[in-house]
Amino acid sequence: EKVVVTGATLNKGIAKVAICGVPDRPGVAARVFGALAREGINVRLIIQSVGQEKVTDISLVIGRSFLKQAVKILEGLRAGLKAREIQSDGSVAEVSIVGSGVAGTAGVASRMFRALARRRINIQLISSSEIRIACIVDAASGERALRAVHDEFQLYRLRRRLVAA
Amino acid sequence: EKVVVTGATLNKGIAKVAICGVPDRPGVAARVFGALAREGINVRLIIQSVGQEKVTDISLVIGRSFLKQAVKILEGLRAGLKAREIQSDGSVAEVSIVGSGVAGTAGVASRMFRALARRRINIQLISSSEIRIACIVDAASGERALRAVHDEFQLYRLRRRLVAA
Ligand SMILES: C[C@@H](O)[C@H](N)C(=O)O
Ligand SMILES: C[C@@H](O)[C@H](N)C(=O)O
Repeated sequence: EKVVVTGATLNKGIAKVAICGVPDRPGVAARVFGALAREGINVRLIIQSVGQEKVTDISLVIGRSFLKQAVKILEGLRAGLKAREIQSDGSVAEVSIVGSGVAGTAGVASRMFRALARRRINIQLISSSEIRIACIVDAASGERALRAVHDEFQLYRLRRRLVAA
Repeated sequence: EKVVVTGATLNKGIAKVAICGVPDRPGVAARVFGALAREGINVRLIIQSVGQEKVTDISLVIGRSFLKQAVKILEGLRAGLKAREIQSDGSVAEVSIVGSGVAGTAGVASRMFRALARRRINIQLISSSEIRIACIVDAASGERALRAVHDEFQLYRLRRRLVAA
């Protein structure tokens, strides 16, 4: 692979929240984020995967300090949007690898996922782009997950470990 | 908002594919991407949102030319993973806005989503990071979606329109 993974990060100061079972039609995402924007919620990742039969979920990774507020906002929207439920979990961490072209070939992604799988660390959310693959895991596995990707991509010698809290 | 949206892009040379109803436990993502990697599938976005009752979906945005091959690989995995189904759609486009900190506040995201909603363009997938918010829409709406975000963020004068096929 011509891809070079140049670093890995661990962020424990986050929470996962999702509004599940929303109608998959125009205007829904606008309404959800309009409500979050009005209250200044800090959003790190927005993730919407395929839905089923015109219904889908929208997941967010936010700063941990915003969790209670975000859940309140989403619960307030739930009835009006006919959403099935709000999910939330403050006990999560984000482990990412960064590098030019990381998501371009499936190879780098498969190595990251395998490194986590070998340590029995479950991947709860995935969000990737050209330059970064982010996995959300449970908070207790955060450090182990960071070491796993450091080992897999031999990052120790680069001294690129960044831990944010 | 201190966020500045500096550009927007439209990419029509893509396809959406997903393996749905996979067990949400360690090793599943590794297996899916291991199989895709062995065949050199070019992956642009990996999206996994929250699941339900230990089952979830993994969505991918890939280069259009890889669609048939990717579906074949995923169908080959389906029984072994006890996945419910494979979804795919070659008639999609990716519209993105880029800028430093775009996903940081919900405000920029809500403006992008509202711009698409006003034109009745459905958002099929969302993947965002610090510097980019990508929405997958149907291919026929691609140009209109690009214009929508250009108008919303007043990008014309920057002449930042990039269209890839
Ligand atoms: C679910 C949500 O993204 C919806 N499809 C919309 O366009 O707003
Ligand atoms: C669904 C998939 O991501 C699974 N949770 C895994 O860890 O591999």
